[in-house]
Parts: sequence; C-alpha cells; structure tokens
Amino acid sequence: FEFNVMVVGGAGLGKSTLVNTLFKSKVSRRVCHPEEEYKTPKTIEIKSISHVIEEKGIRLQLTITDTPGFGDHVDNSKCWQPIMRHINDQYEKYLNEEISIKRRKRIPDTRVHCCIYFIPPSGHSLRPVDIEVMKRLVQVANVIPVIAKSDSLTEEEREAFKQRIQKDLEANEIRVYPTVDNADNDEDELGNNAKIKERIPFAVVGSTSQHQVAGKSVLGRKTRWGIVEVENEAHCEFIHLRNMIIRTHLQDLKEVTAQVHYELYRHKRLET
Amino acid sequence: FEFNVMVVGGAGLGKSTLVNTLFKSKVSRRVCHPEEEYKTPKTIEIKSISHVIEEKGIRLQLTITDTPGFGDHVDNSKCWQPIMRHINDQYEKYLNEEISIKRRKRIPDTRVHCCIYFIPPSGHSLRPVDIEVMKRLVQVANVIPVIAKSDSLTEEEREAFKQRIQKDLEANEIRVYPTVDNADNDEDELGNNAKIKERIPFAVVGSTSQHQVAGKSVLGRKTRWGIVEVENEAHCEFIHLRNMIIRTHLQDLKEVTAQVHYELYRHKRLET
Ligand SMILES: Nc1nc2c(ncn2[C@@H]2O[C@H](COP(=O)(O)OP(=O)(O)O)[C@@H](O)[C@H]2O)c(=O)[nH]1
Ligand SMILES: Nc1nc2c(ncn2[C@@H]2O[C@H](COP(=O)(O)OP(=O)(O)O)[C@@H](O)[C@H]2O)c(=O)[nH]1
Repeated sequence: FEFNVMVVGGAGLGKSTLVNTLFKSKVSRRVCHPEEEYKTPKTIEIKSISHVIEEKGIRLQLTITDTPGFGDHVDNSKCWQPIMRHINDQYEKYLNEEISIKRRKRIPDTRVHCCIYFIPPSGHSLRPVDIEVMKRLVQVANVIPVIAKSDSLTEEEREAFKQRIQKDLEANEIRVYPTVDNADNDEDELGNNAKIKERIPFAVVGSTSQHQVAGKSVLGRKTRWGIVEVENEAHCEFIHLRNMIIRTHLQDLKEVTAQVHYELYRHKRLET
Repeated sequence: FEFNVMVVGGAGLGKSTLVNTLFKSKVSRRVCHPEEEYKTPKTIEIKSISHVIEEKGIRLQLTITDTPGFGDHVDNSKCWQPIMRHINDQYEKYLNEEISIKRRKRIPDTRVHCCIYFIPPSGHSLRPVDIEVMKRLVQVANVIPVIAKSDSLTEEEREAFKQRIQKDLEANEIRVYPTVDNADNDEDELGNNAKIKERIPFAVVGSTSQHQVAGKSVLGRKTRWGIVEVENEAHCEFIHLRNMIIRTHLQDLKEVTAQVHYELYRHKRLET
C-alpha cells in the first residue's frame, strides 16, 4: 500500500523538517525509527525517503521526495523542469510496466500522488516564481500549497495572506487539490472539500524536537517568548494537512493521480 | 543634520515595518507623527520617507529609502542595478554641487550613509542572489547585513545561521561595515568594532503595534504562544542595530561615506 508525496519549494522553507514531522507525528511514531532523521539533501539531486507508518491499523509505505535548491539561483527560469521531469518519469515507468507483455501482477506505484508546494511566509502574495511553478505542476499532479514556517505570521497576517493567495490562484487559473467539481463526489464530500478549499493554503509548522507543555511532551519550536506546538490547532494547521493527506483524502489522491493525471500522460504518450 | 539609510532586500522581509519601527522606537517616538505609517511601495520605484527624530537632544533628519520588489522575479540577474544606480546618482548630485562655481555654502547631503541588507531567515546560508548583490553594494556604500524576521529562528538556529553567514561573507571577500582596519580608530573603537563584527548580521524583528507586557506598553508581535518584543535584547537585536546606526556609529558612517566611498566615486568621475 504505497503513498508518494513530493515536497517542492525554496531552500530553508522547512521542507525536510516537515518530512520528518510527518513521520514523527502521533500516529507514525509507533512504527518509525525516531533516530533516523532525514537531513536536507546537500546536492541538487531529487532524493526520497521511505518509511512504513501505521494509520488507524493500516500499514502504509509513505515515500516523500524532496526537491533541494529549488528556485535559489539568481536566474530561476525553468527551475520547474527537474520537478516536472521527475513526475513524468514515474508515469513513464508505470506505463512501460503496464504495457509490457510480461508485466508483474501488481505494478509498483512510484507515481507522485500529492505534491506539497511551500509558499514563503512573506505576508504579501504569491511571487512570480510560485505562480510559474504551480501553473505547470497542477497540470501533471495533485498540488496542495502550504504556507511554510507559518509561525512567522500572526493570526491576522495569516488570514489576510491566505485571502490574497487564494485570489492569486484564482486569477492565474491554478486549480489546486481538491478540485471541488468531481462529478462523482457526494454531497458530504463536496461540503468537506469546500471547507478544505477555504483553508488552503494550510499554514504549517514543522519540528522534530519535543518539549514539555502542561505536563505533556509535544513536538514544537522553543523560543524565548513561547513554544510553538506543531500539533496544536490553535497554533498552526499541520494536523489539518496531515489528516487530509494520510487519512481522509489518501484514497482520493491516489485515484485522481491514476485516473486523471496518469491517464492524461498515457493518452499523450500512446498517441505520439 | 542629515542621515540617510537605505533598506535592501526581497519583498515581504519586513523592510517597511523596520523603517517604521526605527521611527517609532523609544527615542524617536517624541518627535514623529505616530499616525503617519509608511506602507510598502507598491510600484517598482525607489521611495524615500523622511522624519526628524531626536536622539539624545540632537535633532536628526532621518531619511530611509526602500527598494520594493527586489529579487522577486523569476530571473533576477542584474536586480542590483537600480540600487547601484540610486547610490551613484546621489554621489553624482553631490559632485555636481561641489564642483559648481555658484555652489551653496552647505551642500544638501542625500548620499546613502548606510545600506541595510535583509537576509531571509532560511537558517541555511546566504543565497547566490545575496552574495551577488552584497559583493557589489559594499564597493559603493557601507553595508550592514541583518537577518530579517529573526523571530522565525530559535536561538540555536540563529547562532548557527550567523556562523555560516559570516563564513560566506569571508569566503566571498564581502567586507561589511564596520571594517575593523581603520588605521585611525583607537584601541577602544577597534575593540567595539570587533564585538559588533561578531554579532553581525543583526537578528532583527520589526513591529509598530503595541502590547501590554508586565504592565508596560511595548512594541511587538503578538502570537498565540507569546509576544515577541522588538526592544527586548533577549528576543532580538533591533536595539543593537538601532544604537549602532543612530548613535554610536552615525558619525563614522557619514565620514566613511564622504571620505572613502564618495572620494572613490569622485576620483573615477574626474579622471574620465
Ligand atoms: N520558524 C520555523 N522554522 C522552521 C520550521 N521548520 C523548519 N524550520 C527551520 O528552518 C531551517 C531550515 O529547515 P529545513 O527543513 O532544512 O528546510 P529545507 O531547506 O526546506 O529542507 C532549520 O533551521 C529548521 O529548524 C517552521 O515550521 N518554522
Ligand atoms: N515574523 C515577522 N514578521 C514581520 C516582521 N516585520 C514585518 N513582518 C510582517 O511581514 C509582512 C511584510 O512586511 P513588510 O514590512 O511589508 O515587508 P517588505 O515587503 O519587506 O517591506 C507583514 O505582514 C509584516 O507584519 C518581523 O520582524 N517578524
């Protein structure tokens, strides 16, 4: 049972930390080796880390791919190319397996089911590079934008920032996941998706260090003026992101990847 | 008595807020019109704001120039050009006045005495664009790098980040202000400058909103997990930056601009 996530964004936005946090957060802690922490890839290659986590009794092979050094050059034109290539390479692998005569009963699925795009917490609006990249990414995969290091925003700044980002996405016709127009969704699902769409981009905070708060041990960031708790919904929306991709929408993310994005790729490839 | 500061860095790094904070902080509050808040320039022009502040009984015309939209394009090659042009234009203005036959007794000084460069709090190291810009800026003006929005770093992350930045500056031979080798500095000044050099880049936080902390009204940022106090040395180094540019090193910043940077410009211009 594989689930593949890709994290995309500039260096220093907390991607590697969030990867570790996803593995360390409450449910996953039981199965993972907590000492095995993933460091930011130092090279320009795309690197993956894979762990088995247990979610409500279901074992899941969670693979997260990191994209180091994205958008950090003086000239970032085409910085999306290695990412697009990685996503399409997985479709190509799957297609070759699918059309081969001696194909395996169960095709190993390395397709990217969900692409988390990290927006820097500037407080203003999307940058040109964010728009350029997301515009292209949504055409080949499910994209969920998040506000990186959201602890650098006050609640008011966060709300205003989200409004502006949502306007930017709409103005540029960037359709992020979930797209609320799945004809086969029932009333409840559509209602849920509408609520999620209002909250996107999720304001996330990541951390693998534990601190004592009110007698409990929590994941968080300790500063001179307080402790930011990763799993406290009053502090950030990590829990919302995690529940959506690992629990409530995991199946849908895989289905949309297989039935929409992959099919589109397969269609184009078999036509040419 | 003019003192001209320029703030340089990407959008959303808190430059406008820091400009307002410099005007609002304890000493300045007496003279400024607190309602007159400066907004981020929406256009691509370079904009200045000027206020008279009172520092230890001395009235000072503090002018701060903001550089909007710096480095936010997909391709940022040559993003330093408008900034370099602005700095050199002020030298040109001064030179024309200086060499004119009917020149005024006191030449109005619009030369940039101090350039505050904002480094995003990535926690990693300097980005290529930071190195490219600072390399050029230090050749024409006094540059003081700061870590923007430093409340997004823990104390440990901040220390490690500063170490790496200092190494990057050294590796790229970027000599920021103060340069500790002024032959005419006395023992005390050299010692002081050495201490400052260890602290640079200053980890700053800016804010113009006031909150109650332990019965006092302080400038700060209010979050769910605590209040970041701008003028609390345990929280950030805003006070260090402010004291350095407005108090202890104001005279030196003006002198180095006039006797080193401007003289170099004048030399080149009169030779050609
Ligand atoms: N303020 C804040 N800092 C974070 C957060 N997550 C990670 N960091 C810090 O940001 C720095 C860079 O994080 P890293 O995960 O290596 O970023 P990456 O380059 O995107 O992989 C490190 O010092 C982290 O401790 C967060 O949610 N908030
Ligand atoms: N976390 C944090 N946010 C800040 C700080 N200073 C300003 N901000 C916020 O960052 C956003 C952008 O600030 P602004 O001053 O307009 O940035 P500019 O584009 O560089 O001029 C606003 O929401 C500010 O309230 C700071 O020191 N720390």
